[in-house]
Amino acid sequence: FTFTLMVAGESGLGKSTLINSLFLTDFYKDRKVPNAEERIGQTVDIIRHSVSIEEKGIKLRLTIVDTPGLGDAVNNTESWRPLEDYIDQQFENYFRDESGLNRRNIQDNRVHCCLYFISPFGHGLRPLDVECMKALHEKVNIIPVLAKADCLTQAEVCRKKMKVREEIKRFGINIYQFPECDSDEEEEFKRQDQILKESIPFALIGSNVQVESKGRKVRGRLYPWGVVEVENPAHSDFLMLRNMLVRTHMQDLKDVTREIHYENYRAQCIQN
Amino acid sequence: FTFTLMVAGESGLGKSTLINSLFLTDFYKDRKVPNAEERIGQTVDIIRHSVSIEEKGIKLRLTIVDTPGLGDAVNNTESWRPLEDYIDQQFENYFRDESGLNRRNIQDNRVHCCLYFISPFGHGLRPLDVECMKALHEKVNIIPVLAKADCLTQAEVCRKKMKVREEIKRFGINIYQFPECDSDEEEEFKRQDQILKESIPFALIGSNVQVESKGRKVRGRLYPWGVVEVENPAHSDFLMLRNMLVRTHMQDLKDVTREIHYENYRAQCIQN
Ligand SMILES: Nc1nc2c(ncn2[C@@H]2O[C@H](COP(=O)(O)OP(=O)(O)O)[C@@H](O)[C@H]2O)c(=O)[nH]1
Ligand SMILES: Nc1nc2c(ncn2[C@@H]2O[C@H](COP(=O)(O)OP(=O)(O)O)[C@@H](O)[C@H]2O)c(=O)[nH]1
Repeated sequence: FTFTLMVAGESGLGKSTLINSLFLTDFYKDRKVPNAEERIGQTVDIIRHSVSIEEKGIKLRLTIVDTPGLGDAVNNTESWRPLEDYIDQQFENYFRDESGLNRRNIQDNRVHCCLYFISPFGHGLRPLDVECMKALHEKVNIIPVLAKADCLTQAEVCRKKMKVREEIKRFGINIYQFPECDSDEEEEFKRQDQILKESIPFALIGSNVQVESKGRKVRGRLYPWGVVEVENPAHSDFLMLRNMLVRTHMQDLKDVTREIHYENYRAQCIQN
Repeated sequence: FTFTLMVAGESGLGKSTLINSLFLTDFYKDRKVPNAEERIGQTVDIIRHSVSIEEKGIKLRLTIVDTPGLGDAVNNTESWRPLEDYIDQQFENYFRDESGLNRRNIQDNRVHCCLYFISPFGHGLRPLDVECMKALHEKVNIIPVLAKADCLTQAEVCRKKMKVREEIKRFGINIYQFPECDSDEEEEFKRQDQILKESIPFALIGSNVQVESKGRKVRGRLYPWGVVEVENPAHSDFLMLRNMLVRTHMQDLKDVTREIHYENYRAQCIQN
């Protein structure tokens, strides 16, 4: 079982903290964060970390594709190019392997999903977010998420989600669509599915530390005015994302990558 | 009594909320926030709002110079140019008036202070922050502030302040220096002054709404996990900044503008 997840968004949005929280691992323990000096003139990197994790008895080879530097420079024109190229490169490799003699052991490094982190600050999407998502939406399943949602009151989270969804529609950005529920599914399942669709972009909070809340230890952030609990649905959509990504929708994300994004790429290759 | 305050930093950092909170007015009630579409290709604006306020019986004509669009585009190269030009333009006007016949009624529109908003997100200063502050530090008193500090735990606020101060030093950015305390000042006064110096960049939280906290109404932000109080020193440096700006250091900010920044400009004009 393999799954490749790309993580995109400006630095400091809590991406690595979130990935660590999602998979309860420390992908980034040897990470060195470049300072402003080093970031001046730096281009976007593509960094891959792989880890084997176990989910409900199933072994999963998880690869995280990190994109440090996106949106950090003074001039970010085309800074999403390395992300685009990386995705295409995996399609290219797969295409070649698929057309070769030994097709039994093809390594599938195609990017199955891209979590795009939206800053909780802007008044909606920023120009860079629009440009970046539009460059990637026909190549990978984009799931937009609202980073550091503990900076937003509940009313602001609501407003921001509506604003972002409305802008995604207006700019014609094709984000990953959750598959329709079969009409013979149970009502509860359909309701859960509807809630999922209406929660986009997921309001996320991540934490690498345990804090004390109401007598028990939880992953969270301790503020002078209260404790934010990462896994509390009243505080963030973290559990919703985790469930969707690792349990209920991982197979569909892989199917859509294979049957739609990859086939588009393959068709373009064959035509040229 | 006049005072001109420039406010700089990317959109969404709570600048207008903070200005409203600082002076208990609604400078921005007719404001229209551009969306991503309008911001694509938009250059930085300079917008001036003036209001008369009364502080402890003293009438003050306060002008806020807003800089929407800074850092919002995909390419922000030289996006601080309009700020630089605006400051120089006020020096230019004053220089001309000062050299003219009627010197009794010169209108002083020189910028006395620039509050530079640093995002609580980055890992310290961003390249744009460095470039922008370096372009302005010899023309105006820069006071760096940490925006939306309710996104940071106390430990993170501490770390970030140290990191920003260390980077300001390393990049040779000359921010506004609080004048030294006279050695014959009371100990308590000297101690307050020391705390002030060590609080830079001020960790700010702003709010346009009143919320209920411990039985009374306060300016703040209501989260599911607690209430952030803008004027609580344990939550933010808001009161410290307000005191410093409106009471204790306003005159010194004007003096330094007149005696150092303006004289530098004048010297350069005369030499050329
Ligand atoms: N307010 C808030 N801060 C967070 C959150 N997640 C991480 N952080 C903090 O944000 C800073 C940067 O996080 P990091 O994961 O390194 O961001 P990255 O550069 O996007 O990978 C760290 O100090 C984290 O503790 C969150 O959900 N909310
Ligand atoms: N978390 C947090 N949000 C804030 C703070 N101040 C303002 N906001 C919110 O941030 C959003 C943008 O604020 P605004 O003042 O318009 O930002 P500006 O674009 O920099 O002028 C609004 O939804 C505010 O309610 C703050 O101190 N902390």
